[in-house]
Amino acid sequence: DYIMVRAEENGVTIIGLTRGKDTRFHHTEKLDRGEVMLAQFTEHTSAIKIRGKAKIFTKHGTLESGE
Amino acid sequence: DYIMVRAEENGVTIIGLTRGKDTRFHHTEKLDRGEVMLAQFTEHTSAIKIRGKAKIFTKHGTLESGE
Amino acid sequence: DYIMVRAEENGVTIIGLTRGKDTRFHHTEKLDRGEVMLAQFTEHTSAIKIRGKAKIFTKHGTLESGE
Amino acid sequence: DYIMVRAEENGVTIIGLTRGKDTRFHHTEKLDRGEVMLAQFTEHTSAIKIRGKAKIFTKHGTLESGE
Amino acid sequence: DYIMVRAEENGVTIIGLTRGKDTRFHHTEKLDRGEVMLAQFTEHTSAIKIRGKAKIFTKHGTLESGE
Amino acid sequence: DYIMVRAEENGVTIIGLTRGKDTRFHHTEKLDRGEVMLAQFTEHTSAIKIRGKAKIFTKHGTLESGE
Amino acid sequence: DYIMVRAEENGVTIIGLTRGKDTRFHHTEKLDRGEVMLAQFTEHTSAIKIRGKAKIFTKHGTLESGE
Amino acid sequence: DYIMVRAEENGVTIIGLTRGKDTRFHHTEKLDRGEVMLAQFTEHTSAIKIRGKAKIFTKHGTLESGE
Amino acid sequence: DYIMVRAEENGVTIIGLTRGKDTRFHHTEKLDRGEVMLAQFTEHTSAIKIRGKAKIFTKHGTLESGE
Amino acid sequence: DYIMVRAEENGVTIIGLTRGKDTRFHHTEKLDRGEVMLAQFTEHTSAIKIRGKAKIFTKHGTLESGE
Amino acid sequence: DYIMVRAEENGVTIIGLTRGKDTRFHHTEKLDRGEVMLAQFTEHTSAIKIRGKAKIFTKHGTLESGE
Ligand SMILES: N[C@@H](Cc1c[nH]c2ccccc12)C(=O)O
Ligand SMILES: N[C@@H](Cc1c[nH]c2ccccc12)C(=O)O
Ligand SMILES: N[C@@H](Cc1c[nH]c2ccccc12)C(=O)O
Ligand SMILES: N[C@@H](Cc1c[nH]c2ccccc12)C(=O)O
Ligand SMILES: N[C@@H](Cc1c[nH]c2ccccc12)C(=O)O
Ligand SMILES: N[C@@H](Cc1c[nH]c2ccccc12)C(=O)O
Ligand SMILES: N[C@@H](Cc1c[nH]c2ccccc12)C(=O)O
Ligand SMILES: N[C@@H](Cc1c[nH]c2ccccc12)C(=O)O
Ligand SMILES: N[C@@H](Cc1c[nH]c2ccccc12)C(=O)O
Ligand SMILES: N[C@@H](Cc1c[nH]c2ccccc12)C(=O)O
Ligand SMILES: N[C@@H](Cc1c[nH]c2ccccc12)C(=O)O
Repeated sequence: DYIMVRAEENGVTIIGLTRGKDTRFHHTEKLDRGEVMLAQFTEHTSAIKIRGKAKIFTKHGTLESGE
Repeated sequence: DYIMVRAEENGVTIIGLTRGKDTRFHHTEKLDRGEVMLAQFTEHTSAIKIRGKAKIFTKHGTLESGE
Repeated sequence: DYIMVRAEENGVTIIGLTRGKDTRFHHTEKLDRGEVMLAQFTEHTSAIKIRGKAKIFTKHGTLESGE
Repeated sequence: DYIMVRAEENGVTIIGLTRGKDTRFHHTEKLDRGEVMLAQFTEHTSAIKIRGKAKIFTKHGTLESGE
Repeated sequence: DYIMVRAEENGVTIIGLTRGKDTRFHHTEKLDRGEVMLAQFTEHTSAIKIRGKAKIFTKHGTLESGE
Repeated sequence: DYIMVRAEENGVTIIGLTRGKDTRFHHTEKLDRGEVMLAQFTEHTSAIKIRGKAKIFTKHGTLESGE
Repeated sequence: DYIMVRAEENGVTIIGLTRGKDTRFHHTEKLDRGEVMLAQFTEHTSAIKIRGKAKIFTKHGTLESGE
Repeated sequence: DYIMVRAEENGVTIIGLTRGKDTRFHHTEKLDRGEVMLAQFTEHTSAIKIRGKAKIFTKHGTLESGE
Repeated sequence: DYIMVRAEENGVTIIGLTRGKDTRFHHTEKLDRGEVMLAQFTEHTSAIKIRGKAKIFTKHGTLESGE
Repeated sequence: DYIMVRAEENGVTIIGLTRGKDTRFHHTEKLDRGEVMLAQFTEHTSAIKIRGKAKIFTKHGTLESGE
Repeated sequence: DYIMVRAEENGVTIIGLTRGKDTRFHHTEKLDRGEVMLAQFTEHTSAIKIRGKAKIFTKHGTLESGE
């Protein structure tokens, strides 16, 4: 499983949360407007958080984040 | 399997419940309005509880939580 | 496999029944109106019982419980 | 595989029949009107019997039991 | 794989035939009108015979047994 | 994989042919009009022969046997 | 994988060809008009030949053999 | 995976090519008009060649061979 | 996975390229007009090249090669 | 899983991010206008970042990156 | 997984990029106009680059490369 995110503004952040007993941020990737990131769920990432205005494409449909 | 949640107001909480004989809260993630979280069912999370006004995207369809 | 339940009134209960030779209640989760719970079938839960007015989303369709 | 049953009257019973050489009742769950039960086929349950007026949701379609 | 049977009259019988070199009846379950039985193919049951008036739901469609 | 057969006349026979180097009849099940049999392909049955007037439901469609 | 064949005339033959380095006939099953045979590909059968007028149902569609 | 071939003229040939480093003909099956052959890809057959006028049914569609 | 190729002219060639670190031609099969070849990807073939006028059927659709 | 990218301008970059505890760039592939790259998620690549104007084809749909 | 490429002009190149920590070109296959190549992702190839005017068929749709 992977998701695809396109930043609709500068400074969008895609945050990986750790898999396991403990849940904390292990990586934050910054995207500028127009940049695209594709990210999998992995052995180290079992949750992903997205801040800022972005378009998110997943198997459950497409969604806009941000105010 | 993962779900996607977009907070429609500040202070939405996504709660992970433990897998196993015992069922208790192991993590609470707070989302502000517009923030999006994608979360898997995992070795440690076999149930998820959502409080506050949010849009929830799953393989069984899309749903609004909250009053 | 998981199901999704949204409470349509306060005091909805989602009950996990034990897997194995013996069938008894191992956990009861209370939901208030608007709260949503997503719950898997697991090594410890092979049946789920729902009391009170709620909307239930499953792979076999959507259903309203309660009077 | 799991099925979903909503009782349409009080006193609906969902009976688990044992898996193996021998076929007998190992558990009877009583449902009151409006209550919903989701139940898997398991290591101990290879057949399920339903008595009383209920709506049954399965991968083969939806069905009403009872007179 | 499982099938679902609703008895349309009293005295419907669902017969499990043994898996293996030998084919004989290992269990007969009687259903009264309106009762429903869901039954899997199992380690001990590789064929099922149905007598009397019943509605049978399977992955190959729905069928009425009986005269 | 299983098939479903409803006898449309008395004396319909469902014959199991042996799996392996040798192909011979290992079991013949007689059905009377209206009776239904569901039968899997198994470790001992790799071909099935049907004689008499019957309706046969399979994943490749539905078919009438007999003159 | 299995196929289903209904003989449309007497004397239809379904021939099993051996799996392995060598390809020869290991079994010939004769069908009379109206008789139906369902046959799997197996450890011993990797090709099947059909002679005479018959209707053949497979996952790739339905076909009439014979002149 | 298997394919189905119906000869539309006499003398149609279905040729099995060997699996492995070396590619050569290991078997040629002759079909007369109206005869049908179903053939799998196997441990010994990783390519199949068809000469003469025939109808070929595969998961990628149906095709006529021959001039 | 396999593909199906029908030659639309004489002298069509289907070339198998080796799997592994090294990529070279391990087999060239010539087809005359109307001849059909079905070929799998295998332990020894991880790419296939087609020269000349042919119709190619794959899971991604059908295509004509050649000028 | 793989994605397909076609550069719509010169200097499009496709960046592979490392799988594991640590997330950093392990490879940057430059594409000129009209060039196409198909790239898998792999043992070493669990996220991909795309900069510049490009068309991106994935199982979740097609998307244009860039301003 | 494999892709299919038809060259729409002479000198189209299909380049295999190595799987693993290191990403470099391990093979370049030249196609002339009308030639078709089908290529898998493999143990040695985890990315493919295409230069020149070609039609590319994948599970994510069809695409034209080149200016
Ligand atoms: N560490 C948690 C992260 C997580 C996944 N899904 C969740 C849902 C709710 C809260 C936390 C989570 C886990 O692997 O299980
Ligand atoms: N600890 C429980 C959590 C749970 C999952 N599904 C449930 C349904 C009802 C109640 C509790 C649960 C388990 O892993 O099984
Ligand atoms: N303990 C039972 C619970 C159960 C599952 N499905 C059922 C159906 C009917 C009755 C009980 C059950 C089991 O694991 O098998
Ligand atoms: N004990 C039986 C129960 C059963 C399953 N399917 C059936 C069909 C008919 C009669 C009995 C059954 C078994 O596990 O096989
Ligand atoms: N004992 C047989 C029962 C059976 C299954 N499918 C059949 C078809 C025809 C006759 C008998 C059967 C077996 O396991 O194989
Ligand atoms: N004994 C044979 C039975 C069989 C299966 N499919 C067939 C097709 C044709 C002839 C015989 C068969 C086998 O297991 O292979
Ligand atoms: N003995 C051959 C039979 C066969 C299967 N598919 C074929 C196609 C063509 C010729 C022969 C065959 C094999 O197992 O491979
Ligand atoms: N011996 C070859 C046969 C083959 C399969 N697919 C092909 C494509 C082209 C040329 C030869 C082949 C192999 O097993 O790989
Ligand atoms: N030997 C190469 C052949 C190959 C497969 N796909 C390719 C794509 C491009 C270039 C070469 C290839 C390999 O097995 O990986
Ligand atoms: N190293 C990370 C890369 C990654 C994958 N998905 C992510 C989502 C968010 C942030 C980082 C990532 C991992 O393998 O898990
Ligand atoms: N060597 C890299 C090649 C690669 C695959 N997908 C990529 C995406 C971006 C950059 C490089 C790659 C790997 O196997 O992972």
